[in-house]
Amino acid sequence: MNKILVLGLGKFGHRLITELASREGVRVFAVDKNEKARQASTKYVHECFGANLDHPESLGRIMEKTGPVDTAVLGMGGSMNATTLTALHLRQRGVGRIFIKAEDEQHAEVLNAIDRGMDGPHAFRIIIPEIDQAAQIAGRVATDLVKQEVSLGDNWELAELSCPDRMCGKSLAELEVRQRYQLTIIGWRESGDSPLQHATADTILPEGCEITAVGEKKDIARFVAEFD
Amino acid sequence: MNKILVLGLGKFGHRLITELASREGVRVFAVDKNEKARQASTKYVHECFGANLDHPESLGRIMEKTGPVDTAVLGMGGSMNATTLTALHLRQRGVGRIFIKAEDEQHAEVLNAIDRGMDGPHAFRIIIPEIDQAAQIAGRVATDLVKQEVSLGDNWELAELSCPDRMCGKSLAELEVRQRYQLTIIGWRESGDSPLQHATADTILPEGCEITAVGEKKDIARFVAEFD
Ligand SMILES: Nc1ncnc2c1ncn2[C@@H]1O[C@H](COP(=O)(O)OP(=O)(O)OP(=O)(O)O)[C@@H](O)[C@H]1O
Ligand SMILES: Nc1ncnc2c1ncn2[C@@H]1O[C@H](COP(=O)(O)OP(=O)(O)OP(=O)(O)O)[C@@H](O)[C@H]1O
Repeated sequence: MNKILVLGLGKFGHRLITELASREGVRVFAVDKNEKARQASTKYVHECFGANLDHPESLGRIMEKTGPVDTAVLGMGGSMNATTLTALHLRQRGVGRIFIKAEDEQHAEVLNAIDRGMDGPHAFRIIIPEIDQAAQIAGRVATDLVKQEVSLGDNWELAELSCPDRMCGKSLAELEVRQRYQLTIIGWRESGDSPLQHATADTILPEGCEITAVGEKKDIARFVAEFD
Repeated sequence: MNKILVLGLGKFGHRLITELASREGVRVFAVDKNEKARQASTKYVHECFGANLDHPESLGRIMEKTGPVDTAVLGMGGSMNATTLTALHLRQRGVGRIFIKAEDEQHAEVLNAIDRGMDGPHAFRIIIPEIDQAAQIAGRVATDLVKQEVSLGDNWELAELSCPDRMCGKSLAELEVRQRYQLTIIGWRESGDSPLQHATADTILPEGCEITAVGEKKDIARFVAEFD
């Protein structure tokens, strides 16, 4: 059982607890200073506490009730101080994974310095929603050929692409995609809304379909540039 | 050449134009009412305009200089009105793809109604950064086993997972992953920071490695529940 403490129930925190409510093996506690935010969230969590985390002693009182937690998530916009201070205190109390919605890259820099300066493995996982989303959509904005682009570490990525007309009507074996483009087609779908299907050597790609390919970023970029 | 107009250069817009600067086949124009925001962005774009989009005639003046654009991106926080009105005007001018940073789900509802109510294919692509990010991290928050979880449409997903100890030391052929768990392991890496490698039938998974698997959401959830 993973005990999770979610602090701050704005758009970010509230959406997270609704997603967690459908997952197995978790027990979620939530905290917010605002009554209305708590009311909208109580039904999704094990217990919901009212507290203002600007006061340093609030966290201690909450954790007396929850006991030790494995994971914390900080989604309190507004004052960076309450977020930074609360993250520090959670880390000192031995919480192993702390997801933090940071305001911007400078805020993230301060948080990372705190995390690295303390003993034990890094606990902070920083999220800057506007910046993270902008980086994720760049592929789709740049060309209509790309429907989704997901980074898999530094070198690789997965891309969902409109299937180039030249590739339609032939089997994957005939197309020799891995030899010619260094990409692996792992799935395909009839159109944007239809379910993904396994791709095998004898799959014949129909007109207007989409393909899901995995490969190095440079190979996907070359493929897109060739067919765009 | 994909002509892209980015309106609003806050955290979202600015990060987007820096990402687009390294992509082929795009020409980017940017607009912001704030001088400092423009100065930080000029070197990444073809041309940068100063204008306040609260005044409806501003967009017309800008598009006289840019000519027709294929794609627009709206990243102006603050007033929802300027965003909604500008999105409507871009759509009326025939811009085919309009990415819009919306404030929340109600704002998205209004935007979608405008988009559906007009002739031609849907042009709006709505992004709500806080909500989209919260949904994406739910898998990682729920269990430490999951390093990344990406939805591939309604049924499928890709998940990067810590390799369960029981699976280490055996080859993928021996493990019969597809037969036993209905998942396809497409890649693996020594540890969280090392590069992804192709997975083949004779790959032997080392202790402490991570695997990248693709499959139906329910099969990934069952796999995670078994080894968590
Ligand atoms: N010091 C605090 N103590 C407790 N709750 C707090 C504190 N500061 C903010 N919150 C709560 O966190 C939630 C999110 O805060 P706020 O709305 O200011 O940020 P936001 O960045 O707009 O959040 P989101 O983007 O998730 O909507 C609110 O429900 C607010 O009541
Ligand atoms: N009516 C407008 N006309 C032109 N530029 C605008 C207008 N409204 C906002 N902007 C610009 O859009 C950018 C983003 O706006 P703002 O900072 O209010 O939103 P935000 O939600 O904080 O953005 P982000 O989250 O991307 O930082 C700012 O640089 C601002 O100058």
